[in-house]
Amino acid sequence: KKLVAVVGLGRLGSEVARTLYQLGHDVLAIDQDEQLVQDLTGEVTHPVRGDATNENVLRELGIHNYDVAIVAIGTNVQANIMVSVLFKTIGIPYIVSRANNELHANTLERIGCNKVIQPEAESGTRLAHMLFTPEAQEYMELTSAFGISRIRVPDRFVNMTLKESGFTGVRDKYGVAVLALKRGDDITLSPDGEDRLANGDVMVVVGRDELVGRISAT
Amino acid sequence: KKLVAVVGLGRLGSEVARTLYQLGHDVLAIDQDEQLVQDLTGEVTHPVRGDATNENVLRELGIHNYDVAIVAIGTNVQANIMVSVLFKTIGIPYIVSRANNELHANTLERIGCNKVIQPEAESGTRLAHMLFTPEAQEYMELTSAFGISRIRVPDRFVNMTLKESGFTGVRDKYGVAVLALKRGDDITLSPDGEDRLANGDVMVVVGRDELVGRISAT
Ligand SMILES: Nc1ncnc2c1ncn2[C@@H]1O[C@H](COP(=O)(O)OP(=O)(O)OP(=O)(O)O)[C@@H](O)[C@H]1O
Ligand SMILES: Nc1ncnc2c1ncn2[C@@H]1O[C@H](COP(=O)(O)OP(=O)(O)OP(=O)(O)O)[C@@H](O)[C@H]1O
Repeated sequence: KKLVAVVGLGRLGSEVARTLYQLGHDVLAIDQDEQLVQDLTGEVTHPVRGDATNENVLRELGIHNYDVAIVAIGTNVQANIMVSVLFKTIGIPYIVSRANNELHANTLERIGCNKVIQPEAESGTRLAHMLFTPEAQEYMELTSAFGISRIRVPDRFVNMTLKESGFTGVRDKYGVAVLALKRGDDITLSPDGEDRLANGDVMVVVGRDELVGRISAT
Repeated sequence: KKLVAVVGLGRLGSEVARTLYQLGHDVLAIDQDEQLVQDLTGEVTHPVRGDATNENVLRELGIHNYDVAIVAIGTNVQANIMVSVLFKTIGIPYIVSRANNELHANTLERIGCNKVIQPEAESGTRLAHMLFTPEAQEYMELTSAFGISRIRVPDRFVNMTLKESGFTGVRDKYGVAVLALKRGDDITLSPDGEDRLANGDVMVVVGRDELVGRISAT
């Protein structure tokens, strides 16, 4: 159980704050916007309205006791940088901040942020790579040509076994292997070749990009 | 080689447009903001300044010939929805749009968007899950409490076998299973319990979040 402070409760910050709270951590969520703070009532430990560029406000909230601070302010680059510097000054051991572009990211790293994320750029890259594999829901790169994809079972495989559908055994990296099969909340790891696919099933597959891409090709 | 139109060249749209162009596709990138359009000169096929809520503008640009259209307008929900509806009306075969929240996502799906993404929320969830697994490089959710993580081998496991390190067999979802082991560009799927870990190895593991989190705990 860790103490995490999240500043900026826009689309990114509210989701980080909520998820961390669900994972069991103590979450202090700060925003200048009263409505956004209200929206998180019951969904984080401590939703607080405040201006995070004000060092007194941060100290009164006990920020110096926190394990991790996340700066999720987006568009307002000046505020984003100021708050990051304040967290560094106050001495928070691990600081995550978001950046809008490479120069901004560079600046945050020089300030001493431990992790800098560019959420939209990461999503944009991911979307571009998954766009022409329509059933693809998620992609995790292993090498530039080989990755793990989470895909919805294509219609034409419904009611066929994994083997009949052309999937290879889990150790074969020259075909497309199914690492996991998800049916609702139920997960089977390294499913058997004789397992039969149902409509709505989600598969986690691994293989060379072109081969995985062909799964959805009709 | 596909024809892709991207509307909205903010942080998400500019990255999608650039990446698709690098992947070899024909990219039409539209924004009302002249500067953002200029910034993409040479980085996409056809950067154009225009108001995408104007059907004539879209038709003059030949949008009806496109394979895919991506609505990357964010904050302006009204414009985002209007452009999505226009693309549907014009008959683009595959439409991706972004949403700011669940209700917005629901609306876009009802309009007929083929794929709806919430980039910040996805990044937020991912960040929350990876925050306390410092070696975590990537996370793919399977259920809210169970996911696949790509992690750098923790120092204390170097030179130990997978079995000695406490990893379970690939079918056991009550422990943490290693789905793949990457050493440089070399990938072993479902590695053997007797395989020995080396410094710099990257593992793809699956298991309940708390158990995976403990891997990095010292
Ligand atoms: N000084 C500040 N103190 C506290 N909160 C702040 C401060 N400055 C900005 N914020 C908050 O940060 C939040 C996120 O910033 P903003 O909306 O500008 O970025 P965004 O990129 O649109 O965010 P997202 O993409 O996560 O929705 C806003 O809700 C805003 O009220
Ligand atoms: N009707 C329109 N026609 C063309 N472009 C538009 C239109 N409306 C908005 N845009 C553009 O969409 C882009 C992205 O929208 P906006 O900046 O509001 O969202 P955002 O959520 O901050 O984006 P991001 O997170 O990707 O940076 C802006 O550059 C804006 O000029």
